[in-house]
Amino acid sequence: MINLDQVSKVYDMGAVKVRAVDHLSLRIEPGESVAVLGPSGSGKSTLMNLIGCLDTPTDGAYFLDNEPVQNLNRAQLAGIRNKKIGFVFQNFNLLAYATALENVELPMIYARVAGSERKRRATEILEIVGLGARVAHRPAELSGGERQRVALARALSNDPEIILADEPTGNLDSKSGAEIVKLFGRLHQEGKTLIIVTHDERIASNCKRVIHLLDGRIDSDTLNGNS
Amino acid sequence: MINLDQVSKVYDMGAVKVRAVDHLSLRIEPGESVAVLGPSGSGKSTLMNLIGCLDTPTDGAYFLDNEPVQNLNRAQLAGIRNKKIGFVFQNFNLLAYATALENVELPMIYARVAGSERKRRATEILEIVGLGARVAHRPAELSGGERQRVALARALSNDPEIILADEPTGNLDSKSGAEIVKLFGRLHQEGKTLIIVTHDERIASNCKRVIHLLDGRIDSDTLNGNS
Ligand SMILES: Nc1ncnc2c1ncn2[C@@H]1O[C@H](COP(=O)(O)OP(=O)(O)OP(=O)(O)O)[C@@H](O)[C@H]1O
Ligand SMILES: Nc1ncnc2c1ncn2[C@@H]1O[C@H](COP(=O)(O)OP(=O)(O)OP(=O)(O)O)[C@@H](O)[C@H]1O
Ligand SMILES: [Mg+2]
Ligand SMILES: [Mg+2]
Repeated sequence: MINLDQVSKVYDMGAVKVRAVDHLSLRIEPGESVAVLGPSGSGKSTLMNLIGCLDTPTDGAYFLDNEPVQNLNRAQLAGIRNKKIGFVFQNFNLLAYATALENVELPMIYARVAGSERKRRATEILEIVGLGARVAHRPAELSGGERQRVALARALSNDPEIILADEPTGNLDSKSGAEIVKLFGRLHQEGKTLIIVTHDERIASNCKRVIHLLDGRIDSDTLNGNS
Repeated sequence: MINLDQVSKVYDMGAVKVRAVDHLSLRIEPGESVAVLGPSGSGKSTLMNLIGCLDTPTDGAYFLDNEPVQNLNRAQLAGIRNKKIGFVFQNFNLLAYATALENVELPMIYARVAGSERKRRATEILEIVGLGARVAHRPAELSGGERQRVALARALSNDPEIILADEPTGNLDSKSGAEIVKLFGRLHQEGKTLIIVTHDERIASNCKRVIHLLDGRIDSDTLNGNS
């Protein structure tokens, strides 16, 4: 359960302050599928970084499964992230010197999964996202959409309860994108909590709840009529 | 005028070779607006890098304005790129330590434009793409879609004849994306040659010609009925 209470994030640039998230309150229950939409610069990635425990709010409180997150130290936050949360970054954030397979194995290394099981599972997930023939490529040897799918595969490698995906299909053609929409559908049926930032109508229409951000605040939060 | 004759690009990875562009021939006249579509991994970015003189083909010939490109050395290629071609990279390729303004000024520095004119023009282009309030931000202090628009502004800074844009709207919401579609329309009216890789229907439907790539080859090349 995700519970944000009057959370703000202010970037202090000296001469100017940017209030990227502005006194935002939000509650997401386990197993919900939520699309987050909004103009470029409206605070979506900043909000995702707060929910994903990658950044701490300037103000306000954040409870994850009833535990106040801001009282945790960096090591505890990393432990929670590694166990509970899979994060697909908008800029992929892959290790440049590691292959696709090694990138997907990384969260499992932190979780002390044995080598052979890691390789088996990483290969399986890369095949699910359509990259079975690219497991030995490093990021520079992959296309944009292929890197994006490696980032998604890595987020799923520890089978997390909560999946935060920041624009997971921006670089994908309609067929590859449709495969990812299907994958999210399966994850939702398995009871995962999905929070997906997207500009892609197909993703938004397959989520049960749609939140629109505007200037760091929630502009609308509605249940999806057509899903 | 862009004239590719039986061009191939093969990535030799030792154990396996990836033929990303496969004996492709393509002719684009000055002032055309061309959308390039195709599945993730079909060779679009590789093709753009060849057209943009950022990479040389493994095989085949490339004539740009009737000049054979492969006989040019790196310095000559860089000169042609800086003068004739504006390139919007799929991964933006911004200088991390420079502000948005300095990133847009960079091509003008190579072209020896005077400082005050550079700053005036860079500010103007950033305002056109909606980033007037973010000129002093460095890439890490910008959202994904804002970085994407800085990359587009930089590609336009030397007023190039040919604009190659690799997925210029993947990170933009519908309103910001519509602004970019309008901008491309204006550039087309000014007589620029536009080649845009996209998965975005709005961009594709506003181009006069639509090319579909599949496995490194041209699968279809049609004039757009509805533009
Ligand atoms: N340096 C490289 N070494 C080996 N293979 C590469 C290299 N760069 C690209 N490839 C492979 O070549 C193929 C074409 O890549 P390219 O980036 O041109 O595709 P794309 O059509 O732009 O895809 P996307 O829509 O996902 O951006 C891909 O399958 C990719 O894995
Ligand atoms: N480190 C930072 N320092 C200063 N300003 C920042 C920083 N990071 C983000 N911003 C600003 O905060 C605002 C919100 O950024 P954020 O990345 O959350 O937007 P977004 O909704 O994800 O946009 P997009 O759809 O373009 O990815 C933006 O206007 C951006 O310029
Ligand atoms: Mg973002
Ligand atoms: Mg590409």
